[in-house]
Amino acid sequence: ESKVVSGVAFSRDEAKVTLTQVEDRPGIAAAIFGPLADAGINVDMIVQNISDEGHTDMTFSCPVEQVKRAEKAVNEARDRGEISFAGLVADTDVAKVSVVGIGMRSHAGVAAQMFKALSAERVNIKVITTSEIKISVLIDRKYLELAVQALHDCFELEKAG
Amino acid sequence: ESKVVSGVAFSRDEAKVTLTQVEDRPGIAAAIFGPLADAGINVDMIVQNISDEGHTDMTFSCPVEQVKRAEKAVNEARDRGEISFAGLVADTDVAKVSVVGIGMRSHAGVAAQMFKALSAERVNIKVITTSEIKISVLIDRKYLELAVQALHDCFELEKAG
Ligand SMILES: C[C@@H](O)[C@H](N)C(=O)O
Ligand SMILES: C[C@@H](O)[C@H](N)C(=O)O
Repeated sequence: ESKVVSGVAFSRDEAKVTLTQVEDRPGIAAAIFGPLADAGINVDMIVQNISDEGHTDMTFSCPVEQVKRAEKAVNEARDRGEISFAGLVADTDVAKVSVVGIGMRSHAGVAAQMFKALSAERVNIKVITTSEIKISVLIDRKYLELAVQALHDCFELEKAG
Repeated sequence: ESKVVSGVAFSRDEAKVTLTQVEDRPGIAAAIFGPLADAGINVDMIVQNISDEGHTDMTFSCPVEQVKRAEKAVNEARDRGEISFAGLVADTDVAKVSVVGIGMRSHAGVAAQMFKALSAERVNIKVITTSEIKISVLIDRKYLELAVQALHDCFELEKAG
């Protein structure tokens, strides 16, 4: 029910970076995020879905202004032979929108409502990541205002801004 | 630093279900999670990475005992023509392990440490999803004890159990 959801959060200047087709074996995630940490990248979301034929994609989000530095750190790790990937896809036109709640344990219902509200506005969901208290998606930045309003309406929240 | 991490959480009887190659267009996520909510599935993690040629994989985790019911709900949605997917992959041999912290905003450092600790034990990371306060991974259940111990050691935490 909408009481479960306490707010909508968003981050306008988000970017996502994806290393496509990294090897799905122990040590690879560490070999990607070690250099990113050393480079001072403020990683927010980290998303890895299941692998296919021993490879998977690794996506992370960070502030738009850190993308170049993040790509450099990842490319240098590859140049040192620490990781390999098919491609490095940076997208600086996304925004992050999240629905925040308490005890969203049975949150298929909240997730379904959130996704339905976005689809009603034809906003495409590009990446999804969740925790018990937060369902976050990345969408095209141009839809941010529309998405935030739709979610406030859906969950009957007062818009703060 | 390890003060940022306050604990290690885990869920032993987790399962993951992946719908491979769903269409990446508005309405699909809602069409998957609506039926799951109606079927009373306790969805915990939801993971969607970027799409490739208009398709992407959708993964969610739920209790092992709900997998059959979840698969049924998803198959029925497909039979009604509401969604399409290439395959439905259920994995009942995973466990969820999370590192919990406050203000892990610059959490590339914490993530790197977590991933390094798991790789040192040769534990493969199958799925990753994050929020500011939690980095969660799915691993093979047989490594759960090992993973939890490794993370407690890495972050210098007292083991509760
Ligand atoms: C892909 C990456 O997560 C790999 N499975 C690892 O364990 O590091
Ligand atoms: C794949 C799914 O998330 C789709 N992009 C949607 O918006 O519903």
